[in-house]
Amino acid sequence: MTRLAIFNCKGGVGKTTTTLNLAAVLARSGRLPYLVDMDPQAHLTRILDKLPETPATSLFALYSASATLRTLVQAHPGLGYLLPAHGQLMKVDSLFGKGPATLNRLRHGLEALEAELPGPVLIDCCPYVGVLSLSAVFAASAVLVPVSSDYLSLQGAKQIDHALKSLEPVLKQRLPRRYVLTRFDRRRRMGEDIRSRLRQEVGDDLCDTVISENVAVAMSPSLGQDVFSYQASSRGAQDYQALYQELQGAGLL
Amino acid sequence: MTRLAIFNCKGGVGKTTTTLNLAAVLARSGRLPYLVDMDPQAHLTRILDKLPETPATSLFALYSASATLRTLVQAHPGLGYLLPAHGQLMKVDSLFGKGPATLNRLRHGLEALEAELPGPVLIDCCPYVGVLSLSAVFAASAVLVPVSSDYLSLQGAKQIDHALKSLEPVLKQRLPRRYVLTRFDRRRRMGEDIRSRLRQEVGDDLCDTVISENVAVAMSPSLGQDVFSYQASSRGAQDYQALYQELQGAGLL
Ligand SMILES: Nc1ncnc2c1ncn2[C@@H]1O[C@H](COP(=O)(O)OP(=O)(O)OP(=O)(O)O)[C@@H](O)[C@H]1O
Ligand SMILES: Nc1ncnc2c1ncn2[C@@H]1O[C@H](COP(=O)(O)OP(=O)(O)OP(=O)(O)O)[C@@H](O)[C@H]1O
Ligand SMILES: [Mg+2]
Ligand SMILES: [Mg+2]
Repeated sequence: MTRLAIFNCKGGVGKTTTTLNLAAVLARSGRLPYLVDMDPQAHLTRILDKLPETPATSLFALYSASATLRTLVQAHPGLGYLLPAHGQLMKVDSLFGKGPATLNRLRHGLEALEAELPGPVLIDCCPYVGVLSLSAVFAASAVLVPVSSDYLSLQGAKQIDHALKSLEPVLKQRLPRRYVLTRFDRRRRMGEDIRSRLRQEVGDDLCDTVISENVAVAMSPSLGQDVFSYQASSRGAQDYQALYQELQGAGLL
Repeated sequence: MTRLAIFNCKGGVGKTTTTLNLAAVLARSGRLPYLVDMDPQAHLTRILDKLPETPATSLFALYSASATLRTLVQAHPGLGYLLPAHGQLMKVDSLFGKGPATLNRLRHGLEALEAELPGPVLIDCCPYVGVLSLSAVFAASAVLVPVSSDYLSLQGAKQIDHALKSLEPVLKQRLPRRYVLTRFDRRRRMGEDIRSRLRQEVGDDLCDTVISENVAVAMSPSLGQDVFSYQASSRGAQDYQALYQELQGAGLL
């Protein structure tokens, strides 16, 4: 099973953008993915215009009503099957606790879903370490960490490695991970500086592919589209295609 | 008293960058501010290289040891007085609850501090709604909401107004607020589109000043500096100066 958690506790680094566009590459290569939106702010769900009227038809129901994921799935033609978020996800830790039962519910839900209809899974995470993002990591077979090509994001990347290391005893394995630079602007010297510093920090876990700063990538969500539907010839689309090939080559997607 | 909470639950919109650079404008106009870092990721604290060895000398001690803020303050020459964050702040809600005593502790702490040594207060918030950011809003006399000039950030801005409205019954007042566009890139059409959409959404609460996309603003944190120390003649420095004047003119700073 292929389940990729797209996680970084630093905010605004391109987690949602990367989930959306990697899903589009998967769909175009004939592998319709599940898109799991584990962010109470539901940005991915809003881009796809599928914000549920009530929490009962969102991922929140996985916790509040032990709903099966099959009943929550919303097909989005040409992209995959969305498991929509809702603001109520904010309350999962205070309502259901932070114990192993809560932390493993998403993993168990995905195992049941895959048994019926297998497919790759992409999980978009919220920008903090908590029950929701830990559930995503517990359910994942690998973690993709987008790092925006700027210094504050670089400062945040060091804390991810630390967080993932502290989970190894619980997961009883070292979760394969890749870091990918996003919003990479070749016109600025700082891009190369950040790249070499990140490589020093994480070594071969750094993807060779970088996602360029690209206006098509920034524009497509406003039309509810991925970058391929918006402008397949754009630099951003090419970069996400290359990222997919690199992750596939590494056996992570 | 002047206390500005710099808040947006959307990640990566320029909260920390704005706190840092507004503090520098205040300092340069002779009003040394308190900088309160209420983000467990402690980005502001790290830029100023003041990450405490133990939580006992950070804002966490306000909760765990009822420390006075005066004992936690770290002077940063030329900028102001930092109240440093620590990763343990993550645990404030599970250790001390989410009740009024916890939610008002920062406000009470700041009242005591100002009684001894008054000064303007800037509070940098984490990218989610919880005990920490609510404490900041409860302590504030106004809220500044940075909105990055992109569609996903615009999508997030609507949720802020919603969150602030839901607090009005508890605060027994409508908290004055201003939205400021950050990373505004005049070379892209989408900047003006976002500006007009945000104005439709929030009306006169939108600042006339925009903060331009500016490499000096992106670079200065890597050297532990604000944009004025790094390059006072930069476009970013001018924009933050103009923002300060606009907020001062509105009686918010
Ligand atoms: N390659 C890119 N080129 C241009 N803009 C980009 C690129 N990647 C992301 N962005 C912009 O950066 C902003 C932040 O991206 P996004 O919202 O995907 O980050 P995130 O990590 O999911 O944020 P959050 O932490 O709030 O969930 C978006 O509005 C998007 O438009
Ligand atoms: N005016 C600007 N010009 C260029 N880059 C900017 C500007 N403002 C912010 N940035 C860059 O955007 C990134 C995000 O900004 P910052 O970390 O301040 O946002 P934040 O809202 O505090 O993020 P978080 O939600 O993670 O706390 C920073 O790395 C910074 O370099
Ligand atoms: Mg996101
Ligand atoms: Mg910040």
